[in-house]
Amino acid sequence: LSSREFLEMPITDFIISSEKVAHVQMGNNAEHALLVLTKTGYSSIPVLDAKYRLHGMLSMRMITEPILGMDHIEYERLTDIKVDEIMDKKVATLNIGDNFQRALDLVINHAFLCVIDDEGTFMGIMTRRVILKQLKKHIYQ
Amino acid sequence: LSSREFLEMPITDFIISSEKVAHVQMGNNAEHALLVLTKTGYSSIPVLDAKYRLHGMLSMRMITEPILGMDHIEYERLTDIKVDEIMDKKVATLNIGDNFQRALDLVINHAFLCVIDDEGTFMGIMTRRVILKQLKKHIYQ
Ligand SMILES: Nc1ncnc2c1ncn2[C@@H]1O[C@@H]2COP(=O)(O)O[C@H]3[C@@H](O)[C@H](n4cnc5c(N)ncnc54)O[C@@H]3COP(=O)(O)O[C@H]2[C@H]1O
Ligand SMILES: Nc1ncnc2c1ncn2[C@@H]1O[C@@H]2COP(=O)(O)O[C@H]3[C@@H](O)[C@H](n4cnc5c(N)ncnc54)O[C@@H]3COP(=O)(O)O[C@H]2[C@H]1O
Repeated sequence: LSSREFLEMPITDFIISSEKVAHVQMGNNAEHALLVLTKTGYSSIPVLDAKYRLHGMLSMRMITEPILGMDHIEYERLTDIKVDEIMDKKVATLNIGDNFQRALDLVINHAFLCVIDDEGTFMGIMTRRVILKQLKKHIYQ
Repeated sequence: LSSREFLEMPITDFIISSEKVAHVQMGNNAEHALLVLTKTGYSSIPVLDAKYRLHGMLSMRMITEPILGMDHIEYERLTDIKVDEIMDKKVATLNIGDNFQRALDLVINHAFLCVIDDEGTFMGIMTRRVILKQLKKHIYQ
């Protein structure tokens, strides 16, 4: 493949589909989110609603930062905090119809990208790992 | 640059040098590490000793996982846990004399790589972001 053909590849074959993506739901509290992040081992995951629409992204640090009190960490407050109060609402996204070039441009600054369709439904994620594997394959050919 | 020349580039120009790398020290406790990770915003950082030798890697999840008790999270134990008890001792490393190809092979599975010299002194890190920027530049040329 030429570099141009490589960059014009559709992203569809490379997406990690939604059923394989760990996430939390709108309305969950921060302690539940801490459990999900700890058990799945991911540092940052999408926040979805019951209709699989994308609302934001949540990392461990967004959970610990609001509870760093003056002289001790206020862990007891975690059950009172909702994920939508602390999540990052600006999520780097791709449309399901985008090509590899668009994904490459965005992963420079984001470890993963959320993929949505024209209705705004969450379809899955594109990760740096998948993109790096393809780049390595292309450069070694 | 041909792909071969690109892959043979030394990594030295692309390293984030040690003084810019957030880390924790051997002997620190897990609560101190939680503060460092929260304040710097990084999800995973190196563990060094006073002589800047590399001992392991520590993430938020390695801090929260050991304290998930049967019915509540045992935050009070964090000051009793030392970083060397919970860190990942297998760290993906590069030698300061390695080339880009070696870095590319390793970042498929690691968000960052620790760079050490022949004495085992920590010199800095190579990140996926830096590698992706160079790959993008190479493919667009
Ligand atoms: N259980 C596991 N098995 C094998 N390797 C693992 C792993 N967990 C993490 N890694 C490795 O560590 C990298 C960084 O993971 P992190 O959780 O910080 O950052 C992840 C996480 O925030 C998110 N992510 C990846 N897969 C996910 C999934 N199935 N569900 C939710 N989020 C996911 O995308 C980011 C980038 O992922 P990427 O694969 O490029 O890069 C991953 C992968 O190379
Ligand atoms: N303060 C900040 N400003 C701008 N962008 C930020 C940022 N913090 C994180 N990011 C973005 O998020 C990516 C994942 O960061 P993470 O902390 O999970 O994963 C990081 C972290 O574990 C480690 N890392 C990067 N820079 C570090 C530093 N100066 N000190 C210690 N560890 C560092 O290397 C991993 C990959 O870093 P990479 O740059 O490829 O990828 C970073 C970068 O694109």
